Amino acid sequence: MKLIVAIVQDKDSQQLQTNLVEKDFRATQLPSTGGFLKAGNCTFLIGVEEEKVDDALTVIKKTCHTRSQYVTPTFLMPEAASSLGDPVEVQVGGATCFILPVDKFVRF
Amino acid sequence: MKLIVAIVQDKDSQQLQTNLVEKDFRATQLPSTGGFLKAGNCTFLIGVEEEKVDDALTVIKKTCHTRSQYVTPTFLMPEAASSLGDPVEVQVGGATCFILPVDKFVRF
Amino acid sequence: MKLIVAIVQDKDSQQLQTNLVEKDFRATQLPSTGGFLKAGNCTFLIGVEEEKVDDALTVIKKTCHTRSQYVTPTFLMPEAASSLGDPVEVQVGGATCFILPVDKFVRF
Ligand SMILES: Nc1ncnc2c1ncn2[C@@H]1O[C@@H]2COP(=O)(O)O[C@H]3[C@@H](O)[C@H](n4cnc5c(N)ncnc54)O[C@@H]3COP(=O)(O)O[C@H]2[C@H]1O
Ligand SMILES: Nc1ncnc2c1ncn2[C@@H]1O[C@@H]2COP(=O)(O)O[C@H]3[C@@H](O)[C@H](n4cnc5c(N)ncnc54)O[C@@H]3COP(=O)(O)O[C@H]2[C@H]1O
Ligand SMILES: Nc1ncnc2c1ncn2[C@@H]1O[C@@H]2COP(=O)(O)O[C@H]3[C@@H](O)[C@H](n4cnc5c(N)ncnc54)O[C@@H]3COP(=O)(O)O[C@H]2[C@H]1O
Repeated sequence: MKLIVAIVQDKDSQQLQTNLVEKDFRATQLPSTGGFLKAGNCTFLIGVEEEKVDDALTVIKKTCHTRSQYVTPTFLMPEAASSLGDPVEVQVGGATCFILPVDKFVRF
Repeated sequence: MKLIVAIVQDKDSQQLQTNLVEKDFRATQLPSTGGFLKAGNCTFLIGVEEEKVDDALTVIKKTCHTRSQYVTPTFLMPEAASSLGDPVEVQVGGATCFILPVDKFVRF
Repeated sequence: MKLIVAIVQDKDSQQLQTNLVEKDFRATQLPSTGGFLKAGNCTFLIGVEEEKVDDALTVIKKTCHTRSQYVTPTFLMPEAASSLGDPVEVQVGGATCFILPVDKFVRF
């Protein structure tokens, strides 16, 4: 058993959940916030058998998309003079995934 | 040190917290949502010494109960014709627990 | 790659996020609740290269502060007679950190 911790954009979370159920993966969603852009995102916990990890990652890869986000520099660096002006483009990835080892899995 | 990640039903979370404190376990609760039934549930993070993991699991087992939930099939498969009719019984377990290895534990 | 799970007080979470970005660490925040005092706190997920774990812990240590909190004993032990009276001081630490091993790290 492995635990996949996948941080995805809110816009993809519903579709990801649907696609995971379709492929018979179980998952739990936790509301979260990105540290840099401070935008709401979604952290999935997906417990899967070791031999199924790559299949689950394929579902995530196919469902979650990279997007551009425009932010004003003063948002990122509040102490900078507001004269920095034009918005800056930031690429937000589709998913950031940590695959964690699991010593034991128990259901009651 | 091990980190227990336990997903339990909302209905049991308060009692579980009380029972953990009684047995001198420390815990943190995170709001979460079940992937399949989309109902609110609760994810506990419980850091325990390795030799105490089984005691903590016993507290969870005694406190968290399996329940039946009735859902209409169209909820589960929105694309299916609503003529599927009668609600379906789904068993929701008391707790789903992942015991994770911890390389290092630090308190400031 | 390691995953740091750090539970910090709400009061320090914004400053911690700023200090992490300054040192070029990436992080995700999840809202959480302390099991004992039932006060809102904040759980950070910080994925870092193994050789940077100590630097990240230093940022956390410098930013997050221990504080005292006064609670009435009846809050802690509702079944006790309210005659217990005077508030009790509880020390809440700056941060509780679990450093978890990561089998695989993937970004899409
Ligand atoms: N210090 C910095 N300097 C310049 N650009 C920066 C930056 N920190 C983040 N970014 C950029 O901003 C995007 C959004 O980051 P945010 O922290 O809001 O939202 C992040 C965060 O919630 C999570 N995340 C990414 N890496 C993480 C890590 N190592 N540990 C924990 N969470 C991570 O995944 C979300 C998307 O990350 P992604 O890398 O695709 O996309 C990132 C990245 O392109
Ligand atoms: N694809 C599917 N087909 C048919 N029936 C399905 C199904 N997925 C889930 N169920 C059933 O629905 C119940 C509720 O699942 P839900 O995903 O809402 O809520 C789940 C989810 O939040 C979490 N969970 C369970 N297994 C997990 C895993 N491997 N990884 C992450 N979270 C898991 O624990 C909650 C309770 O799970 P439990 O297994 O006791 O109970 C499950 C199970 O009996
Ligand atoms: N059974 C008990 N008897 C007497 N005093 C108790 C106690 N449980 C907790 N305390 C005290 O109350 C403070 C707040 O605990 P709380 O559970 O609300 O909030 C905790 C909890 O959310 C989290 N935490 C601490 N240890 C943990 C662990 N082993 N596993 C998971 N979360 C933990 O970090 C927060 C701060 O913990 P910290 O130890 O600095 O500070 C703790 C501790 O000083």
